[in-house]
Amino acid sequence: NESSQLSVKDLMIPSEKVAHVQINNPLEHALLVLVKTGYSAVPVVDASYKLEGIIGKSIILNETLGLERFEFERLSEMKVKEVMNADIPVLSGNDSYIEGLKAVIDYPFICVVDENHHFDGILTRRAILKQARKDYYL
Amino acid sequence: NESSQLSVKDLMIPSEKVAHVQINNPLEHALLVLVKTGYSAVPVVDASYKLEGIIGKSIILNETLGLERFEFERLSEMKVKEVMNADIPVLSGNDSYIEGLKAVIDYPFICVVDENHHFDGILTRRAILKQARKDYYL
Ligand SMILES: Nc1ncnc2c1ncn2[C@@H]1O[C@@H]2COP(=O)(O)O[C@H]3[C@@H](O)[C@H](n4cnc5c(N)ncnc54)O[C@@H]3COP(=O)(O)O[C@H]2[C@H]1O
Ligand SMILES: Nc1ncnc2c1ncn2[C@@H]1O[C@@H]2COP(=O)(O)O[C@H]3[C@@H](O)[C@H](n4cnc5c(N)ncnc54)O[C@@H]3COP(=O)(O)O[C@H]2[C@H]1O
Repeated sequence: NESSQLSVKDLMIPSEKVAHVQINNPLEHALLVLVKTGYSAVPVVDASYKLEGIIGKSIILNETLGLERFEFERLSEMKVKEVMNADIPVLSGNDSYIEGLKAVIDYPFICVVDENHHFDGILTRRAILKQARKDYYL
Repeated sequence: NESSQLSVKDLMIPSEKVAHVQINNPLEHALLVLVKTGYSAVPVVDASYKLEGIIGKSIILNETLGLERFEFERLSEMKVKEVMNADIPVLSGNDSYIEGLKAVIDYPFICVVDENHHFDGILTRRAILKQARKDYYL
């Protein structure tokens, strides 16, 4: 079928179109980027666009959960690199469509990197699902 | 293939396992449910478990976006029903797997309702992707 000819780079959103934050941004800035772009989570990069992890609204809000109330003031005290999820799976642009499908089973998106761990783009569940749908009409 | 035999009710998470909030909850309570369960967004029901909409961290945080800072105090002033997304697609348990696949292309999950619009469960992208993967190994 058509999908077996495709690789991750054919379906990914290229890095220039991916909202992201930097490791040293304060959490308040990261939250503002997330709320303004509307995304739940985005990649984290360093100054040379090497991929460092992922950060999202869930991670940031978890940091504000106090015993009696949300402690939102902590957002200006903490940095992205202190709380981001650095333990993330990655794909290469040359990986196959089916490798991409397997990877997004457990993650809404997967970061794509080159051999130097520089950020190339993201493979989203939506891109995989749109392609999978085509395979049911052959 | 195997998937064409399945319907949405075979793949959905049944309502008893779905975290949800009520239309009259204050936003602060809804946010606490979302942060504690870890989910980005959950269904909203009324007292008789009729489906009313969806609410998520994005919608709630949007309400706190002020001109100069996040206005988190608004969370105790507003209710779920004032901000939830009430314009959502739904599925029936009897809809086919392919109808489910099409529906989750644009939404991380789709609520499943019976003929009286009572909440039966949710169909998630993960459930569809796990099933789609099986079709590539025949
Ligand atoms: N501005 C928009 N326009 C149209 N539809 C929108 C949208 N924002 C979100 N959606 C829809 O909501 C889904 C979940 O978005 P979420 O932000 O939770 O989760 C997103 C977000 O965390 C990340 N993502 C997607 N596109 C991104 C981008 N350009 N930059 C940064 N992160 C992105 O990948 C996740 C999965 O994305 P996916 O497309 O599979 O799934 C998206 C898409 O179907
Ligand atoms: N406690 C957990 N254990 C293991 N993996 C977890 C998890 N929480 C989240 N995930 C993973 O993260 C994905 C996105 O979760 P999210 O909360 O943004 O987005 C979720 C959430 O908004 C909703 N959802 C899923 N299960 C739910 C439940 N039991 N109750 C309420 N809402 C649920 O459906 C969306 C899509 O779920 P999906 O399973 O496709 O995709 C999930 C799943 O792959």
